[in-house]
Amino acid sequence: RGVVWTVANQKGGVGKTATAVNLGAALASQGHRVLLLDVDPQGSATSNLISGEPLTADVYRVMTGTVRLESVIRATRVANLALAGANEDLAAVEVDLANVPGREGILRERLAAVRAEYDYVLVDSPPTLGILTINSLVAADRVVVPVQCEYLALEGLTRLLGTLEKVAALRGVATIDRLYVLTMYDQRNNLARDVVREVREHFGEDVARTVIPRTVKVAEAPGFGRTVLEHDPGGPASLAYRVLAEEVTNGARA
Amino acid sequence: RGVVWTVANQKGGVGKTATAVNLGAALASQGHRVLLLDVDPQGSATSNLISGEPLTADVYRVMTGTVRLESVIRATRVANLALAGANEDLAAVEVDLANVPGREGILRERLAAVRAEYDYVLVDSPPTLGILTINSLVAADRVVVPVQCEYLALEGLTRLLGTLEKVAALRGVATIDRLYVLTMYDQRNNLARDVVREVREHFGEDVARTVIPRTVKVAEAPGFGRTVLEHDPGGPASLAYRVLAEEVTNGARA
Ligand SMILES: Nc1ncnc2c1ncn2[C@@H]1O[C@H](COP(=O)(O)OP(=O)(O)OP(=O)(O)O)[C@@H](O)[C@H]1O
Ligand SMILES: Nc1ncnc2c1ncn2[C@@H]1O[C@H](COP(=O)(O)OP(=O)(O)OP(=O)(O)O)[C@@H](O)[C@H]1O
Ligand SMILES: [Mg+2]
Ligand SMILES: [Mg+2]
Repeated sequence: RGVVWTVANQKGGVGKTATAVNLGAALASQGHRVLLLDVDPQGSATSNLISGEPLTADVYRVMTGTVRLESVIRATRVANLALAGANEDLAAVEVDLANVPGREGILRERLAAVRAEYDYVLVDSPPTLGILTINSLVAADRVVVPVQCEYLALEGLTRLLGTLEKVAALRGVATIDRLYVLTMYDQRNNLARDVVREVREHFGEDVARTVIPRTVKVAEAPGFGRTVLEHDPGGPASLAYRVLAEEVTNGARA
Repeated sequence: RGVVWTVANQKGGVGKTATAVNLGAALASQGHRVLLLDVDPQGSATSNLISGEPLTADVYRVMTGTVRLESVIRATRVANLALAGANEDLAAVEVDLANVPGREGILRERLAAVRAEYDYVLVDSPPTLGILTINSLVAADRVVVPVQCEYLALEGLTRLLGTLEKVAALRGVATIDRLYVLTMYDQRNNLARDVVREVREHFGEDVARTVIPRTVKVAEAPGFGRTVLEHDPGGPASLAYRVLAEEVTNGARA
């Protein structure tokens, strides 16, 4: 109960938001109570789930201590899936918290009471290694790292891994639990197969067996204001996210 | 002479770096003297052009006033293409300059003397709208906006356009000149065609005629330490970037 999974990778466009939203939706469809916590000032996860509505209560005010996390959590149209939304105000946190001692642990602290009400908390982070992502990592029980099946996939990982070591030191633990999820796999290109092989060779058991295929349905879904499970329920990406949800909850990776 | 083009879009993974590097290489191959200025702490443009070598002199020290821009510019193996490189130190600028008056205009000022030595300065910016991107936008004569042919393509543009208005106000001009470049066009999917049509309907003359196709060669090239013009000289992406270079230099858009 109250397991926090942070979806992180400082590289842009690798499928963090697609994974946070669709894995969250898959877990919710399997009966788990899920909180999706959007920590990206660009709020793509937020607009996926409450598109078109203005956001009146958001994570920025929680980070700066103005309101409690509970008061910004709202239900979504997806059963079992709640949302704490983000908007561009959150960008100000970088500067607002610039010299505050203990600023890396604020999100963890704000989550402490709330997390017990959920089976899983999925945190969507921005494509940076700044204070927002650090907060998301410090708050995590496990870090889910989407790895896009492109040649540069492994490059940025070194830096992320270095950051995870610093987070482990901050938390006083030996290592941060992690799961790599290969995303946007395009079987038409050899590059994708090479990346899958290379990532599995490097990270072995830490790599999800399930690979998320590249399909236009995932890219389209937000434009329709839906998750891919709503937009294309029988399709390969929905299937993959459901299978991933079973894989991550069924013990080998509990 | 000394025209500054900033490649910007706060959305991750839309082809900013691919465009800065490959359009820069195409312009250089056509005889123009090009400076590529990397303002992204993740330094992908930098590692594209000097992969494997440590970066001893970088843009961070220029931004904080420690060294002059000239001293961090170096030749690359590509004729006519020089580089001012970035590394993760640059991330500290957000905090270092947090309350410095006039912090939005630092890059423009640092470029003032140097730009005259080049025909074009291409600035690669990070996937954020923070102080680094603001500096890049304030320094620009024109903003090149890569738009990935995906449904969410238009969503983030509203925020970028709002930022361009603020930059115009800061600079005391009516509007900031801009060019949208459609990237990663995949003819196998209808989504891409819809996005192209929608972007042209919205932005008309500000959209490049040339569209950059999605090809694995562009994604592979950095892994080989090359630009796509070196990696796949006869291929459709190299051709498209060369044609784009001619389009942007031949007058209709001068
Ligand atoms: N499996 C997939 N198939 C096709 N398109 C996908 C897939 N996963 C993600 N995309 C699309 O790729 C783009 C980037 O994905 P996404 O926004 O999830 O990445 P991100 O890592 O959160 O990006 P950012 O760094 O900007 O936050 C989006 O347009 C998304 O819809
Ligand atoms: N035309 C293309 N065809 C295929 N892959 C491409 C193309 N353009 C870019 N890519 C690949 O897509 C990924 C993202 O591209 P790129 O790094 O240029 O985007 P970016 O906007 O600079 O990302 P970031 O926001 O992280 O800086 C890279 O792996 C790149 O090689
Ligand atoms: Mg995202
Ligand atoms: Mg880039």
